Amino acid sequence: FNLNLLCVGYKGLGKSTLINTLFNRELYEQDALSHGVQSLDLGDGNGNDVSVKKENGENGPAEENKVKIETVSAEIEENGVKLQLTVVDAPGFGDSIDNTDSWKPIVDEINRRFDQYLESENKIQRTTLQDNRIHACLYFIEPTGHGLKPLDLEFCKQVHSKCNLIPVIAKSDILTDEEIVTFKATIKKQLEQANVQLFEPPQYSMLGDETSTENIFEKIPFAIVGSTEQVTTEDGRKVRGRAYPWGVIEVDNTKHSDFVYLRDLLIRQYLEELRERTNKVLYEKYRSEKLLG
Amino acid sequence: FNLNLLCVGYKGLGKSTLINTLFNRELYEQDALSHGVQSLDLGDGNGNDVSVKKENGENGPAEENKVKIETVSAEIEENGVKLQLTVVDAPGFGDSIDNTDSWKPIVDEINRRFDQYLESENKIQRTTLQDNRIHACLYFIEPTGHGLKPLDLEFCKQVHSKCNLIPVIAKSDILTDEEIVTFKATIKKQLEQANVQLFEPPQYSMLGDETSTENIFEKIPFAIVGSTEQVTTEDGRKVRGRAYPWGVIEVDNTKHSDFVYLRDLLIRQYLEELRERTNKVLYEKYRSEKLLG
Ligand SMILES: Nc1nc2c(ncn2[C@@H]2O[C@H](COP(=O)(O)OP(=O)(O)O)[C@@H](O)[C@H]2O)c(=O)[nH]1
Ligand SMILES: Nc1nc2c(ncn2[C@@H]2O[C@H](COP(=O)(O)OP(=O)(O)O)[C@@H](O)[C@H]2O)c(=O)[nH]1
Repeated sequence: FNLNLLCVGYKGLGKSTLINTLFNRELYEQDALSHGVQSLDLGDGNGNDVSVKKENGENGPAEENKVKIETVSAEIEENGVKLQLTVVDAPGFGDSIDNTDSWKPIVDEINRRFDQYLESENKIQRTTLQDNRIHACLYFIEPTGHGLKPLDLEFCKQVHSKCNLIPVIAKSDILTDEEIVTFKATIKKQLEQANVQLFEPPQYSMLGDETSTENIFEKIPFAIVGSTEQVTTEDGRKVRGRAYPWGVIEVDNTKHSDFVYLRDLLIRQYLEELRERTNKVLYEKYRSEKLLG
Repeated sequence: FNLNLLCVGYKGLGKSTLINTLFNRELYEQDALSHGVQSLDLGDGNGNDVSVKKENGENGPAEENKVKIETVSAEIEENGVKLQLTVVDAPGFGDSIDNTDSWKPIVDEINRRFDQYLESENKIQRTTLQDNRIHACLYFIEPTGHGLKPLDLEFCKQVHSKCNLIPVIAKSDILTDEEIVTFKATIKKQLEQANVQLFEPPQYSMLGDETSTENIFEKIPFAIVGSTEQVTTEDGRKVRGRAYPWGVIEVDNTKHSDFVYLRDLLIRQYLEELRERTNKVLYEKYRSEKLLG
């Protein structure tokens, strides 16, 4: 199994923390993901340093690009299943004074991976087909409480027809429960009006025995909180979370954040659907457009 | 007494909430400040609607400006002293995809007010000199935990020599106490390296009896939390704050935010110093540069 996950959002929205939290290991040391990956120290269990898999996509170091593409790979074990996880990050996105077209290097990377797959499909020796296509894009929304910014909408419009788009509200602990309700409604309305297609449950989830599924997708955009720190709650439990003078946030508590729903969607329940939709719907669309000219 | 306060920051950083919290009254209804001021309802006690004082500076509605200048005035009573408060806001700042020169309409507004004063100084009838110059600029920093963004630095460099600059960390409840310490240190270092001059205590605060003063200025950039909502703490007290599933933040509790320090600086202890430095240092500099060249 492999999962190629694209993570996009402005610097400081907790992207690397969330990835570490999702996969329950320090894939990125704090600040490593978006700020140069020197402190990264990943082993693949065979004595190989997988951080060498870090590539810079097509943007060589010579090109003065404001948005870079960085990749980090590691083998993860989830519920006894081995998963080859690759996270593609785009440091620099939204961080300049002028962010015109900052989505472009990211869309180029998605296309490059489609092209790579197209090429390998055309080779005679097809048994070792490696799937590097982007299976899902987590888009991190700033928790302003107001709505999406122009750049957020622009990015979603450019990307939703190329990969499974899953918007998340970053650092949602900044919002009260009421503010989250209003914010989610505003975001959903703005995305609808912009005709942005989000990753949705496949048709069979309309069956009665898929109740928990209904709940997962209703939570989108997921209001998440990430943390790999162990903290102690007021009633003495040790949990992953963030400790403040006024209380302790528990990452895995569904009353505190939608983190568990995101994790279930990405890894436990819909991994196969994500890869399948990429292959059967998104890639096919790309392929036919490309072959038609 | 009057205080002309410039408030700048991206949309959604809690600017209007903070102004309402500082002056303990709904100067702005939620969302009124940066999103058109239609719902504003201010009276000056004489049956006049002071919201008509709302001006759009030099940017007439005809001009397609991404950054607008909006003004709201009201008479406030603080500790039995009447204060004519004017808040100048710049909605649109930092909210576009391309924010090049978005600081310019704001600097133009500061200059326009200096020019207005210069002109009135030159009139024969000088007894009714109205001081509309900007006495302080509160700059709202996004609480990313990393550091200042390029636009933040650019703004501070353009403005620090024209008005008393007071940076604040917006919505600081998103950061743990440790994160606030690191973040403040990073911000201060970045501002120093950019040679940005912040509003500082006047010389006499070096005397022994000014200990509390030393504390106020050490807190800059102030890590603030704003709220006009009454919430109930776990031990039953009614306070201004924000209620989360994991705890209640109290705005006026110095363990929860620097709000009290900011309020003391702006209104209770340094109001006169702010107006004085504007008049004797910043305006003088502007005036001499203007007359010389
Ligand atoms: N309040 C809050 N802070 C977070 C959360 N996740 C990460 N942070 C903090 O935000 C800062 C930036 O996180 P980082 O993962 O480096 O962000 P990135 O630049 O998007 O990769 C760090 O100080 C984190 O501890 C969260 O869910 N809530
Ligand atoms: N977490 C947190 N939220 C805040 C704070 N101040 C305001 N907010 C919320 O942030 C949202 C935007 O606030 P607003 O004052 O309209 O921001 P503005 O656009 O900068 O004027 C509202 O939902 C407020 O309740 C704060 O100190 N902390």
